[in-house]
Amino acid sequence: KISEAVVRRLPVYLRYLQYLNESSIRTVSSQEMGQTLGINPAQIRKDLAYFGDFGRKGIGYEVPYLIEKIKQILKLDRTIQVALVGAGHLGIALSNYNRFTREKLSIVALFDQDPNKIGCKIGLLPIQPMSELNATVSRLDIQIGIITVPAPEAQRVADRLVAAGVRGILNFAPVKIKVPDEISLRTADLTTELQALAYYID
Amino acid sequence: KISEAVVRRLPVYLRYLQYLNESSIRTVSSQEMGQTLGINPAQIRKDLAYFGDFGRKGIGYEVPYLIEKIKQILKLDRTIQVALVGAGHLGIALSNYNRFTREKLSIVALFDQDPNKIGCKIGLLPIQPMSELNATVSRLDIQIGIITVPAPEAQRVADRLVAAGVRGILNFAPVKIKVPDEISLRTADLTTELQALAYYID
Ligand SMILES: NC(=O)c1ccc[n+]([C@@H]2O[C@H](COP(=O)([O-])OP(=O)(O)OC[C@H]3O[C@@H](n4cnc5c(N)ncnc54)[C@H](O)[C@@H]3O)[C@@H](O)[C@H]2O)c1
Ligand SMILES: NC(=O)c1ccc[n+]([C@@H]2O[C@H](COP(=O)([O-])OP(=O)(O)OC[C@H]3O[C@@H](n4cnc5c(N)ncnc54)[C@H](O)[C@@H]3O)[C@@H](O)[C@H]2O)c1
Repeated sequence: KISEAVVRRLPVYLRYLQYLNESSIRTVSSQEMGQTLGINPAQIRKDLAYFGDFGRKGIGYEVPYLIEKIKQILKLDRTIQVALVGAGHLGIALSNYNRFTREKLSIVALFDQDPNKIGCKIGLLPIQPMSELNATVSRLDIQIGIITVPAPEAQRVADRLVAAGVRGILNFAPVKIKVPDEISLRTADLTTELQALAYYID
Repeated sequence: KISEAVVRRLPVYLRYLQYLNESSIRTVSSQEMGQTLGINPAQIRKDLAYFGDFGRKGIGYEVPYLIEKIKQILKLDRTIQVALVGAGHLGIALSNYNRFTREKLSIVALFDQDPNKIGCKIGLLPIQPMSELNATVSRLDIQIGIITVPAPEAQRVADRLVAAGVRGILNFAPVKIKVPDEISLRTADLTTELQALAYYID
C-alpha cells in the first residue's frame, strides 16, 4: 500500500490533469505541474514513477494516460457506492453535487432520523429511516458512509455505519470519532481552506 | 511571503495541535506529528524553523505556543470578515458551521438573488439582496467572499465580489473562475476527500 501522503496528492494531480484535458492540453511536464500545484517537481516525478510512469524526456507526461492510471489506482475506474446519513443542509448539498457522480463516487442512499424528512425525495433519492440502513448497505454494496449530522450524533451514527458494513467513513461533523482499525476514516474540514486563504489576502 | 506548499500545511498542523490541546497534551515531537499527519518529520521541522521555532531536544514542541504562533501567521489572531453569496443548501450549512467562528473567520453577511429567500434569517444573519453587496462589504470591512451558487453563476458572482472590494475568494462551484492577479483565489472541492478515502477501502 502506498503512503498516506502520496494518496493525498493523487486526487490533487487528478483534478489538475482533468482541467488540462478539458482545455485540450494533452502533455504536461513535472515543472508545470509543480509550479501550478505548489508541489516540488521532484516529488511529482517520484510519485508518478512509483506507478510506473516515468514521462518522456522533452515531452513530459501524457495527460489522458495519467488520468486513467490515477483513476485506476484510486479505484475510480469502477463506481463506489456511498451512503449519506444526515439529510440536512450539508447533506443535501453533497447529494446534489454532480461532480461526485462524474467521478464514479455515487451517493446511492440517504438516511435521516427526522420523521418530517423521511420519504421526501432529494433528486431521485428518497430519504430513508435509520432502520433501513443495514439492509440498504448490503443490498446496494455500499462501501463508504458520509456523516453530515450534528456533532453530538456523529459517533452514534459512525457506530451504526460500521455495524452496517461500510469500509470507510467521511466525517463532516467537527468532532473526533472512533472506528475500528480496519475501517478507513477521513475528516473533512472546510476551515483549512478558509484559513489558508486568510493568509494570502495581505 | 512563504510558499503555497507551506501555507497549505499550516492549517493541517493547527488542526492537529488543537486536537492535542483539547486532550490536554502540551508537547509533541516532529516524529509524532509526522506519523499522524503523514508528513515527513524533517519537513515539519523545516516549516516550523522557518517561523523561528526549533523545538527543544528531548522535549519537542510546546503545543499552546505553536498554536498561537501558527494562528498569528495565518492571521487568525484577528477576526477576518467573510461574505457568502448563494444562501442555498451548502451556503446555509457553511453559515451555521460554528467552527469558522471559533477560528476567527466570521461569516458576517449572506447574499442571494432569490426574492423568496431575501429577508429570511439564517441564525442571526438576514439574507440580503445583491444590490446591497458593495455597501455591506465596505461597511463591514469584508475581506473574503465565499461563492456557493450554481456553476453557471459563479463567474458573474466572482466579478461582483471583486468589484465590491474583497481580497480573496473561496469558490465552491465546480468551475474554473477568473479573478485579477491581486485577488487570492481558492477552490474548495470535497471530491478529493472522497477519492482519497476510496483508495483506502480495500
Ligand atoms: N466539515 C465542514 O467543513 C463542515 C461544514 C459545514 C457543516 N459541517 C457539519 O456538518 C453537520 C451538518 O450540518 P448541517 O448544517 O447540514 O446541519 P443540519 O442540522 O441542517 O442537518 C443535520 C441533519 O442530521 C439529521 N440527524 C441528526 N441526528 C441524526 C441521527 N442520529 N441519525 C440520522 N440523522 C440525524 C437531522 O435530522 C438533520 O436533517 C454538522 O455537524 C456541521 O457542524 C461541517
Ligand atoms: N466544492 C464542493 O465540494 C461542493 C459540494 C457541494 C456543492 N457544491 C457546489 O456549491 C454550489 C451550491 O450548491 P447548493 O446545493 O447549495 O445549491 P442551491 O441551489 O441549494 O443554492 C444555490 C443558491 O444560489 C443562489 N443564486 C443563484 N444564482 C445567484 C446569483 N447570481 N447571485 C446570488 N445568488 C444566486 C440561489 O438562489 C440559491 O439560493 C453549487 O455550485 C454546487 O455544485 C460544491
